[in-house]
Amino acid sequence: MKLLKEKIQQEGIILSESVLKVDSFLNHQIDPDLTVAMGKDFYQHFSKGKKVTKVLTIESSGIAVGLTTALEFGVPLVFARKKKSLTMNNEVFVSKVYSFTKQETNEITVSKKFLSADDHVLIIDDFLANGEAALGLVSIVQQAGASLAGMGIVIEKAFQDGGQKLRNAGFHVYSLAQIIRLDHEKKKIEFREEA
Amino acid sequence: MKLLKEKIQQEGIILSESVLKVDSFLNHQIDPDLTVAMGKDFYQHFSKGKKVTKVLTIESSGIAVGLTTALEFGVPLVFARKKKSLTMNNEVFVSKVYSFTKQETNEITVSKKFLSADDHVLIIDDFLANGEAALGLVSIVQQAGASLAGMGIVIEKAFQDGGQKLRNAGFHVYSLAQIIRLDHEKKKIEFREEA
Ligand SMILES: Nc1nc2c(ncn2[C@@H]2O[C@H](COP(=O)(O)OP(=O)(O)O)[C@@H](OP(=O)(O)OP(=O)(O)O)[C@H]2O)c(=O)[nH]1
Ligand SMILES: Nc1nc2c(ncn2[C@@H]2O[C@H](COP(=O)(O)OP(=O)(O)O)[C@@H](OP(=O)(O)OP(=O)(O)O)[C@H]2O)c(=O)[nH]1
Repeated sequence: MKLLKEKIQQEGIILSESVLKVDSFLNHQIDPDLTVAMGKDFYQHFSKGKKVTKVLTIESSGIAVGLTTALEFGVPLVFARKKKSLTMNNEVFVSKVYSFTKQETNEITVSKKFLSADDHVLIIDDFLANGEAALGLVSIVQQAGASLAGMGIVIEKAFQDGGQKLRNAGFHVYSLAQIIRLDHEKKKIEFREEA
Repeated sequence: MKLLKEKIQQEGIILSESVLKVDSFLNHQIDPDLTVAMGKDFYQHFSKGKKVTKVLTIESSGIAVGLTTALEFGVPLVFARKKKSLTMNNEVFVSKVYSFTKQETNEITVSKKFLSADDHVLIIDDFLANGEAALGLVSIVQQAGASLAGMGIVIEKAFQDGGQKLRNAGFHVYSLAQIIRLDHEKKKIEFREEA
């Protein structure tokens, strides 16, 4: 997505060879118009197949783009919780997600009330790195007996193995921007060029 | 807001005399069209004064309605973090927020890059109960030297003292629904009637 790549080039900060900071429009401050454009892009891509009935994401940075995507499809958004919320009941799907950074395993949950075998789910998230969170969401879709339309990712770090893991497992992954390399020394972000 | 009150009556679950569960459209599953309507309502209410330059909320449940509100105003959304995120820097405004439920004090943060003295900020959140989180956000606006347009709240529990605290402090608080009472026995939600 051209507009997104321009925004990344203008405002993205390379923190290291493996971490890109995009707090100014995606992870802390959010650009609403860009977020709407991303939702429309995901809709264009995923509306051609079987009818999507739910958009599934995970708190917090997935919510904004998950919402604008759900808006285009005219379906509800569900966001997985990383920690127990005040009113979360015990009837939940649970998935374990390993964090390489924190070196710990955490649970993510989705209430059974909001995903059923009748659903055709589109997973949306902001970053795809090692794919653990994405696989956790896939597991929840599978536990619900729902079918998976695919995964829409805003920024895929193609130098990490999440994309490969997911595609090798047969899932359809569509990223608005794929980063091949973060050159920390030259402060240069290299994208995979659009076909 | 009539549409919201109807939704609360249809789908809200009274968990106790003080807690209402609205997971099906506000806190876990999100109704995108309703969320857009809420954003338009907040815009109608707060667009009459000095020009709002930023919408400020707090992760996670404030993000969706914060986004649709920011969309109407054509300004960025900023969401305060409750815990350190991967790329959060040390140049942050910090505020302590006490949780009566957890009986602990936590810190919420907003990067100094995203709030300045030139901003006129509209705070948006899903629930107003004891007002601690709202006061935390107000403190951050004040630390930035920004002015406060007011606070837009989806559901105010008027039987708790958050609304009174904020209004007594001189802040303009506008709630889309004010709940006077949660009758756990009769399973009845009592709203303050619209003027
Ligand atoms: N800005 C930025 N973030 C990255 C990058 N790579 C991964 N992340 C995000 O950092 C967080 C790291 O998550 P961990 O669970 O600790 O996973 P990991 O160490 O195994 O990668 C995740 O945020 P999250 O769970 O989505 O948090 P939230 O923002 O939704 O609260 C992930 O999306 C990157 O290059 N830049
Ligand atoms: N559903 C529901 N939630 C309520 C009600 N009253 C308060 N809350 C929410 O519960 C959470 C309680 O926060 P605490 O910080 O523990 O505060 P408290 O015990 O002093 O009220 C907050 O969610 P949060 O921080 O906004 O969490 P998140 O949903 O954004 O992750 C608050 O908005 C209620 O009657 N119903």
